[in-house]
Amino acid sequence: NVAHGLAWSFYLGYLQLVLPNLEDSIISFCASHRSTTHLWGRGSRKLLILVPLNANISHKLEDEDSNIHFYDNLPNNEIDRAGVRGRVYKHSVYRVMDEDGKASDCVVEYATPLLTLYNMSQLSSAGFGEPERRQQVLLFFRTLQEILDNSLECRNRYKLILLNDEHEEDPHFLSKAILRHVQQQE
Amino acid sequence: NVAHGLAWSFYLGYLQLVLPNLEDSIISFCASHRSTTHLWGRGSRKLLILVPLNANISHKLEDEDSNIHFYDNLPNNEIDRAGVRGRVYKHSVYRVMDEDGKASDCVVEYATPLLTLYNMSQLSSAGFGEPERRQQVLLFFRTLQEILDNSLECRNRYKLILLNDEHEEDPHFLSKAILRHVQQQE
Ligand SMILES: Nc1nc(=O)c2ncn([C@@H]3O[C@@H]4COP(=O)(O)O[C@H]5[C@@H](O)[C@H](n6cnc7c(N)ncnc76)O[C@@H]5COP(=O)(O)O[C@@H]3[C@@H]4O)c2[nH]1
Repeated sequence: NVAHGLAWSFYLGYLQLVLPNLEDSIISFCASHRSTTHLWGRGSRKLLILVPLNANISHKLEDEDSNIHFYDNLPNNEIDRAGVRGRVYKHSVYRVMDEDGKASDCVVEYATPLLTLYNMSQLSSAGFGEPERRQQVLLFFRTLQEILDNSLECRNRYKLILLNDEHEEDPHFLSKAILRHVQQQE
Repeated sequence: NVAHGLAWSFYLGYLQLVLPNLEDSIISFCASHRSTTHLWGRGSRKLLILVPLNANISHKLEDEDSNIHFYDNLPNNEIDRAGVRGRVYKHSVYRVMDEDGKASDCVVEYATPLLTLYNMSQLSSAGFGEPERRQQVLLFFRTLQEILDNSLECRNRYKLILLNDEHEEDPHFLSKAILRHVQQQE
């Protein structure tokens, strides 16, 4: 079950490493961006992890929704990993506008392992096709949710956002989904 | 089968992205390190990927063998990936000494997904234990070998080095294994 291993890999090789440092990265980011007013006045200080059911992932969020703007990257976090010295881990900050034009600052990204699921489903040699892919995304989501629920060091530092693709013809589907989850936690 | 998915992920999410650029990175590295004599006079311009059967991975190769010295990192390769802008991919260059003290320059690292296999085998919640782990490492190695054999864009740009842990009490086991593989291809 590919999704099971990818969820564990995402947690053990990434979330467990980066989530404990997220708050400090945001504090340091705000200190170096003082000239921007209202930075993080509204928004979320959790890592927002997007999990689209169709595994259809963009590399730039603004390509998906014009109400989303790339703002800047959080400071680099360098960690020696498996022989690579100072491997860089970082996240991107986006400003997400609501329908009244008010901006919320968020650290948001897609769950990268879904790219692997998507690409595997396109290659016959990889052993599974498009019908199984949706099931695998759900299995990835549930496995990851369960792992994170039991993780003390990651508690309250993330939000998993499952994106149902039924409303994709709405050009502001993504910004609305993000804002709905951000407001939910306030 | 966790190893199957991790092998595909390692190829689709990493090797396929970085191997086509490796030669250019090395050329650019040599240009910026002209003061070092004999740089890459001896060694390999392929990515050497270490796959230890016991999944026991170090974060710094010199911790494993005093005949290995970290030299410097190749230039950063920045790619927009799944919402992370300018995600950094890089490799480390090591100088590996033979028993006569002659140095070979190599781009070498452990296969990172083995860290996931190792950690999963330590957590009862992840669903598999130490006895299965060795089998999973072999499955990872064979699956990856097969994927890479069929990859036109990665041809001749890597070397997979399976490390049998029987000689681990030899303090220079790792440098000898690396040099044996490097000399094999000449
Ligand atoms: N040596 C090495 N250097 C790299 O830069 C690198 N980047 C990825 N990988 C390995 O390739 C495979 C595919 O990567 P993917 O990005 O889909 O999944 C990654 C990704 O979803 C997430 N992740 C890891 N590092 C980052 C990062 N810097 N930014 C965002 N996500 C990351 O956590 C998963 C597991 O990471 P690793 O367990 O380090 O091994 C990966 C994986 O086996 C790398 N391996």
